[in-house]
Amino acid sequence: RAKVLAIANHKGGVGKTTTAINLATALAASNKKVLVIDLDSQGNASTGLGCPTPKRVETISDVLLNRTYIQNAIYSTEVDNLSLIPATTDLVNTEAEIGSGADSYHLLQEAIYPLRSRYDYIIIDCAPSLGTLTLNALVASDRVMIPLQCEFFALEGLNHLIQTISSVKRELNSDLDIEGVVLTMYDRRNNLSELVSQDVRTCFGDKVYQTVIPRNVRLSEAPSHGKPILLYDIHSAGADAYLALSAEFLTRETLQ
Amino acid sequence: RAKVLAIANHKGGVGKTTTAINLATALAASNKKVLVIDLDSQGNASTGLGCPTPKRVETISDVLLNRTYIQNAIYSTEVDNLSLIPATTDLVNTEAEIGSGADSYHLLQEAIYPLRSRYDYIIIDCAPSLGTLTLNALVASDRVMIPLQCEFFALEGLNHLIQTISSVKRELNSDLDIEGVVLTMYDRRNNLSELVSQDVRTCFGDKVYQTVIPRNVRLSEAPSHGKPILLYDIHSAGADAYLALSAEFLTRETLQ
Ligand SMILES: Nc1ncnc2c1ncn2[C@@H]1O[C@H](COP(=O)(O)OP(=O)(O)OP(=O)(O)O)[C@@H](O)[C@H]1O
Ligand SMILES: Nc1ncnc2c1ncn2[C@@H]1O[C@H](COP(=O)(O)OP(=O)(O)OP(=O)(O)O)[C@@H](O)[C@H]1O
Ligand SMILES: [Mg+2]
Ligand SMILES: [Mg+2]
Repeated sequence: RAKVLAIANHKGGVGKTTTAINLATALAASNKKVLVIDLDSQGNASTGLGCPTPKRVETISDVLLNRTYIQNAIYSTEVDNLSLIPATTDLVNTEAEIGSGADSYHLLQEAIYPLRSRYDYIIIDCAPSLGTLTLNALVASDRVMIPLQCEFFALEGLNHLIQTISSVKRELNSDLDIEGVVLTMYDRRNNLSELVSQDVRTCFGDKVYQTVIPRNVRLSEAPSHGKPILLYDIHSAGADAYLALSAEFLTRETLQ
Repeated sequence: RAKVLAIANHKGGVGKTTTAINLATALAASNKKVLVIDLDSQGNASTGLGCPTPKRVETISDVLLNRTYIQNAIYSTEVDNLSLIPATTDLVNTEAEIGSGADSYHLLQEAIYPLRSRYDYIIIDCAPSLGTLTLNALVASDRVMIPLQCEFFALEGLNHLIQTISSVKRELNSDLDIEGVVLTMYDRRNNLSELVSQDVRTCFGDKVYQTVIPRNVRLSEAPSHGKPILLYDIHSAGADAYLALSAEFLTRETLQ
């Protein structure tokens, strides 16, 4: 049965998509069967995994609005063991259509149920928001991984995110827990990164991965070639970091 | 009559809040009367202008839900000529409450109407989304300033943003236009910044400001002290850039 992992943080630009794409690829490279679900109308995870807009025929919008079976929306990426359910800008209208009533939060959970036996991991890339789509992701997930940029504004929003996760756990999905916090865009040259990192480790202890993702330009170049970092530049610091994160993630799995 | 300017881009982490805070401060330093409206539940603009959470008694949520007169929600910052209407995490619920029907998009426009004679500029910091709150900002605004991070993913979403602005202009606010595109977090050391910058200037021509905001760590340190860059470190490259942006913005004003 697949483990469903939401990559979430309503602070924008903290590395959610970069983590979803590259962790998923590293897990696939360790022979795990992985599905990435793009739940952001920007469609960055779809682009970064080499699925251009014209190829996004059936998308997560169609699945959520019951216009297609989820199997029909699965796109095979160029990475072995890695599939994708793409997103388009339609998702903005889909979220408005779903609304925010009590029965709008289980749609994704119900939709992915038939797929749970076919994968080892289902990874959901969330938009920078705590709206209906992200709540759907949290209800559908077993765990949440929180990418945290080593910046002050990113730290400020963390409490609100933790509270939202707790209330989803209390009211909608009692299985939900935090898988871990991964520090991203760490810059050795700048003091702020170290201050934020120490702060987070004090508050969250072991929940914070030992692996820290450094700021590495190759990570931001890779998406323009539609490739995850492991295919774009396996020798980069970014690739090393996501391979290490995947190894640490799997080690924790076996310990749990 | 105040000019109302939305700082918008649904891509996360591109420098919306940093631009709202520091452009507003630079305009206030040129003796313009300026109001910043924080329309993001993260409340980063409120924090960055020195309004801590306990001081956010009446907020933009109260204004939008008609729980208070807008005059009561105005907070005086430590910068002369600069006031703020703060935001809290309540805004997540406010957005859900407002919903997305035809009559939900004019609430902010109506609320700020009585203030337009008291300020030269009203600057709205938007959340990384194209949902109801950002649509309210676009309906209430005369112009939109688009901060654009010099990264591939940021470029990818630009079309969708432009389309949204055009449909708001067509259906809800015929005065709306793009004020300009400002390139942010430009890093001379990395090729990608220059590629993105050339791409954007080819597509948008004069709409792109000559002023480019460089990546500068002092800009990301300032908010942890609750100060705009002009108060935190007037001699930094970040302060220079926002002073230059303000000057270029005002020059364009007089030319229009
Ligand atoms: N470790 C890193 N080093 C350098 N650049 C990075 C790194 N991680 C991400 N980036 C770049 O920073 C930008 C933001 O990252 P990304 O888009 O993954 O964040 P996000 O949280 O998914 O953003 P959004 O909130 O818009 O969904 C992107 O342009 C990405 O390529
Ligand atoms: N020119 C710059 N140089 C260095 N850091 C910057 C610069 N501009 C912004 N930052 C930092 O980058 C992060 C993202 O910027 P900011 O929060 O202003 O973006 P945003 O678009 O408002 O994000 P969100 O989408 O979450 O609202 C912040 O931590 C900020 O301090
Ligand atoms: Mg993303
Ligand atoms: Mg912001």
